[in-house]
Amino acid sequence: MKLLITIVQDQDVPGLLEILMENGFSATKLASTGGFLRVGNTTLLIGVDNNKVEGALALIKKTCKKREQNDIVPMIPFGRGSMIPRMDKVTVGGAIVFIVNVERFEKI
Amino acid sequence: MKLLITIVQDQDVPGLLEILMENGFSATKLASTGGFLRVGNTTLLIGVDNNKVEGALALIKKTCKKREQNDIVPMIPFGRGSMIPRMDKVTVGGAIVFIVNVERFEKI
Amino acid sequence: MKLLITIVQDQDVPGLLEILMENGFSATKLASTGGFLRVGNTTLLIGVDNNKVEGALALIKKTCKKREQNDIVPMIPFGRGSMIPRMDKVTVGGAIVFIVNVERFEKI
Ligand SMILES: Nc1ncnc2c1ncn2[C@@H]1O[C@@H]2COP(=O)(O)O[C@H]3[C@@H](O)[C@H](n4cnc5c(N)ncnc54)O[C@@H]3COP(=O)(O)O[C@H]2[C@H]1O
Ligand SMILES: Nc1ncnc2c1ncn2[C@@H]1O[C@@H]2COP(=O)(O)O[C@H]3[C@@H](O)[C@H](n4cnc5c(N)ncnc54)O[C@@H]3COP(=O)(O)O[C@H]2[C@H]1O
Ligand SMILES: Nc1ncnc2c1ncn2[C@@H]1O[C@@H]2COP(=O)(O)O[C@H]3[C@@H](O)[C@H](n4cnc5c(N)ncnc54)O[C@@H]3COP(=O)(O)O[C@H]2[C@H]1O
Repeated sequence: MKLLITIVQDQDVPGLLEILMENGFSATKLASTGGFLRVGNTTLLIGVDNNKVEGALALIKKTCKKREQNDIVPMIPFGRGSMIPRMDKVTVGGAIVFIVNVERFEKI
Repeated sequence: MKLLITIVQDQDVPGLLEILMENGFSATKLASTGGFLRVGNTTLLIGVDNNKVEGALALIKKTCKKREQNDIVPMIPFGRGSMIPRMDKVTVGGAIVFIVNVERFEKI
Repeated sequence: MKLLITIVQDQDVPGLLEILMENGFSATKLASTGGFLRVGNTTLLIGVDNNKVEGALALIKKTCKKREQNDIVPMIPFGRGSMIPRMDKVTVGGAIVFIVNVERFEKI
């Protein structure tokens, strides 16, 4: 089994969960925040059988869109130690997926 | 060391944390939501020494009960794309445990 | 790639995120709670290239301080089953870091 630790934008979550459930996957949702833009996003834990990883990734690709955020980027280093806020276009990915091996799965 | 990523029902959390702490385990609690029933649950991170995995699992088994939720199940596919809500008994497990290897543990 | 699942005290989070971002790291923040003291803390997911693990750990060491919490410790076993609260000094670490291998990383 593999655990897909998947970080997506909030607006893609309803569509992604629906298509995952329809296809027999299971998932757990955790509210999270991006370290750079400090904007809320969502971390999904998706445990899948080894032979289903590609299927799950395909569903994630189908529903999660890249977007440009015209945000005030808070974290631009301006000389060691001080940060200046400035308007900037930051592309936020469709999804970030860390695939981790599950040595053992227990359903108690 | 192993990390037990453990998903349990909210009502089992106080009892589970108490018995884990009493037995010298440590844990971190994250609020989460089930992808299927969309009901709040709890994700625990429990880092344990390799020789303590069985002990931790035994405590989880002791405190986490299977329950039937008479929920309106929101996610029953009814032909591609549309979902019909219907009353259904869904069994929600005692606990779901993903056991992941920790290559290195640092206490800073 | 490695995923650093890092548990830190809330007051160290702004400084740690700033120094991580300034050094080109990325991170995702999850609100969490300690299992023993039941006090809010923060769990950071920090995915880093294999050759950057030491660099990330050094930044964590630099910003996360050990503190003594003069808390009422809720979890002292007093004979099997009952817990008595008592005032106690509990040292809460700078940071707890679980380093987990990422088999595959996808940016969709
Ligand atoms: N230190 C830095 N300097 C300059 N630009 C930076 C940066 N860190 C992030 N960015 C940019 O800002 C976008 C939003 O990052 P944020 O941290 O808010 O939100 C992130 C974060 O929550 C998570 N994430 C991405 N990579 C990660 C990693 N290696 N570890 C943990 N979380 C990660 O996924 C979200 C979307 O990431 P994505 O890469 O699509 O999009 C990122 C990236 O384009
Ligand atoms: N492989 C996995 N990866 C990540 N998280 C996982 C997981 N398997 C289970 N979980 C988590 O554990 C909770 C309880 O799952 P359980 O299998 O006991 O109980 C489940 C199961 O009996 C059923 N179920 C879940 N997904 C389903 C689906 N796609 N189709 C039909 N029934 C489903 O509904 C109950 C509640 O599911 P819900 O999603 O609300 O809540 C789930 C979810 O948060
Ligand atoms: N193996 C592990 N798996 C998952 N999460 C872990 C972990 N080890 C530590 N943590 C997380 O890191 C926080 C700080 O732990 P630390 O060991 O520095 O500081 C700890 C430790 O000094 C002490 N402590 C924790 N569990 C104990 C227990 N069962 N008996 C006695 N003292 C305990 O109380 C402090 C605060 O603990 P708290 O649980 O509130 O908060 C913990 C917990 O959220």
